[in-house]
Amino acid sequence: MGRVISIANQKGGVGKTTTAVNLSASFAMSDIKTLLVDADPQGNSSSGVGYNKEDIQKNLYHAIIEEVNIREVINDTDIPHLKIITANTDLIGAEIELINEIAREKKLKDVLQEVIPDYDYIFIDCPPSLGLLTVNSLTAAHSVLIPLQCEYYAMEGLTQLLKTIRIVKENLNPPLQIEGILLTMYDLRNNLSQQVADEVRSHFKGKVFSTIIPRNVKLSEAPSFGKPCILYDAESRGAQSYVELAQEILKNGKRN
Amino acid sequence: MGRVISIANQKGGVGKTTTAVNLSASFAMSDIKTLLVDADPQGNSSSGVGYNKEDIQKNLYHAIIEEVNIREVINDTDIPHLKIITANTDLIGAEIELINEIAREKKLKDVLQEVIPDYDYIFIDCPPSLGLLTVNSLTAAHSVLIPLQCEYYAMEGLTQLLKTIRIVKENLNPPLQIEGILLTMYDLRNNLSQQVADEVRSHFKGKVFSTIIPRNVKLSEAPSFGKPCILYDAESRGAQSYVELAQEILKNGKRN
Ligand SMILES: Nc1ncnc2c1ncn2[C@@H]1O[C@H](COP(=O)(O)OP(=O)(O)OP(=O)(O)O)[C@@H](O)[C@H]1O
Ligand SMILES: Nc1ncnc2c1ncn2[C@@H]1O[C@H](COP(=O)(O)OP(=O)(O)OP(=O)(O)O)[C@@H](O)[C@H]1O
Ligand SMILES: [Mg+2]
Ligand SMILES: [Mg+2]
Repeated sequence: MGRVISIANQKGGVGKTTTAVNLSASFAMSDIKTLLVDADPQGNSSSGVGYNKEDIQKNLYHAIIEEVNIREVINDTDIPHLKIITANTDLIGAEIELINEIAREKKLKDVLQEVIPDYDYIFIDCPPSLGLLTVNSLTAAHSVLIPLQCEYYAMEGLTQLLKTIRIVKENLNPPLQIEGILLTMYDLRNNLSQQVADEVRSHFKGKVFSTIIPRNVKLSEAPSFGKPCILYDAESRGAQSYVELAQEILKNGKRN
Repeated sequence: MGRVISIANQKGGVGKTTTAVNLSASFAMSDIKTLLVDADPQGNSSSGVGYNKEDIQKNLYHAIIEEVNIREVINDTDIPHLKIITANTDLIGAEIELINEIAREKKLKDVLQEVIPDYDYIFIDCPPSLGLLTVNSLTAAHSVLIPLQCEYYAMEGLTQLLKTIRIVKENLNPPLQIEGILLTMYDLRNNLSQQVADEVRSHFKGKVFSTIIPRNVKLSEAPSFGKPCILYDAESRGAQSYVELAQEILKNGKRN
């Protein structure tokens, strides 16, 4: 039965898309059936696996607003066990159109129900906001993975995010858990990364992944080739750190 | 007569707040009367000049929704000629409450009118979205400054942003100009920065500032002390690049 993990943080540029693309690719490369859902109108996860804006026909917007069958919006990627539901700027319309709908927070959950049994893991990439698309993603998820850039401003936003997660858990999705807080863009060269890491580990004991994602240029080069880093440069520290994270999540999954 | 410049880009983490705080500080340090408006519910510009979430009383939310007089929400900073209108998560409510208001896109413009003559420059820090807060900021502005991180995903979002700017210009704010595209977090160590810079300069001839903001750790350390970088480490390349940008904007202003 597929485990749905939402990748969320309203702070911008913390590595949500980079985590969604590379973590789902790492799972799929170990023959685990994986679905990546791009719920961000920027469509970066879609281009991160090779779908340019012009190539995208039916996407998440059509499944949640125009009630096109979810199976019609699932596409292949370069990796056999990785499928994607793409997004583009059509999705901006979804937030507006959902505003006055009944049970507007459950639209994504309802739509995904049918295909959850087809996958082992489903990852949802969220936009940098706590609006309806992110709330839909948190309502559809079993757990939420929080990428946290090792910088001061990113730490500031954590309290607000955890508050929103608690509200969703209490009102919309009681089983929602925190999969973990992931330290990203960790830079060995500066003290700030270490300070943030120490502070987050002491505040959120037990919730921080032991895997840390280093700042690694290969991770930022790969998207320009439309490939997850494991296909672009599998030996790089960037690609390897996401393989390590996949193993850690699988191990934690066995414990639950 | 104050020139209002909106700092906008829906892509997250590209340096909007870092530019808003450090550019406005650079103007104020040269005795130019400057107002920084934090229009992002994350409130990063506010903490970037020393206002923590708990310290914030009346803020932008109160001026645009509760019709508190704008002068009551203007605060001092460590720099004499720099004032700030702060923000916190109250502002999340503003986007929802404005949805059904008449002339909802002009609220910020109407509110700022009274104080524009008191300042030479007014900078507005936007959230990472193209929602009502950003549209309000673009409607209130004479021009828009677009921070662009030298990375692939950031380049992807530029077309959508320019489209939104054109729609605002045609329907809400005809005199709106582009102040310029600012290349940020430029990293001499990797080719990606150079590739992005070359591509942007060839696509948007004449619109890209000659000043480039380098990746510089002092810029990311300064916010944890609640200080603009010019007060934290004035000699750093980070602080100096924003002083250079201020001079370039002033020079361009004389030409217009
Ligand atoms: N570990 C890393 N090392 C180097 N670069 C990285 C790393 N993680 C992400 N990046 C780069 O940093 C930028 C921001 O990352 P990304 O776009 O994944 O963040 P995001 O949280 O999805 O942003 P948004 O808030 O806009 O959705 C991208 O250009 C990406 O390529
Ligand atoms: N030139 C730079 N060199 C080093 N670090 C930088 C630079 N510019 C910004 N940063 C850091 O990168 C992170 C993202 O920058 P910032 O928060 O200013 O972007 P933003 O566009 O305002 O983000 P958001 O989309 O969340 O509002 C911050 O932690 C900031 O301190
Ligand atoms: Mg993203
Ligand atoms: Mg910001």
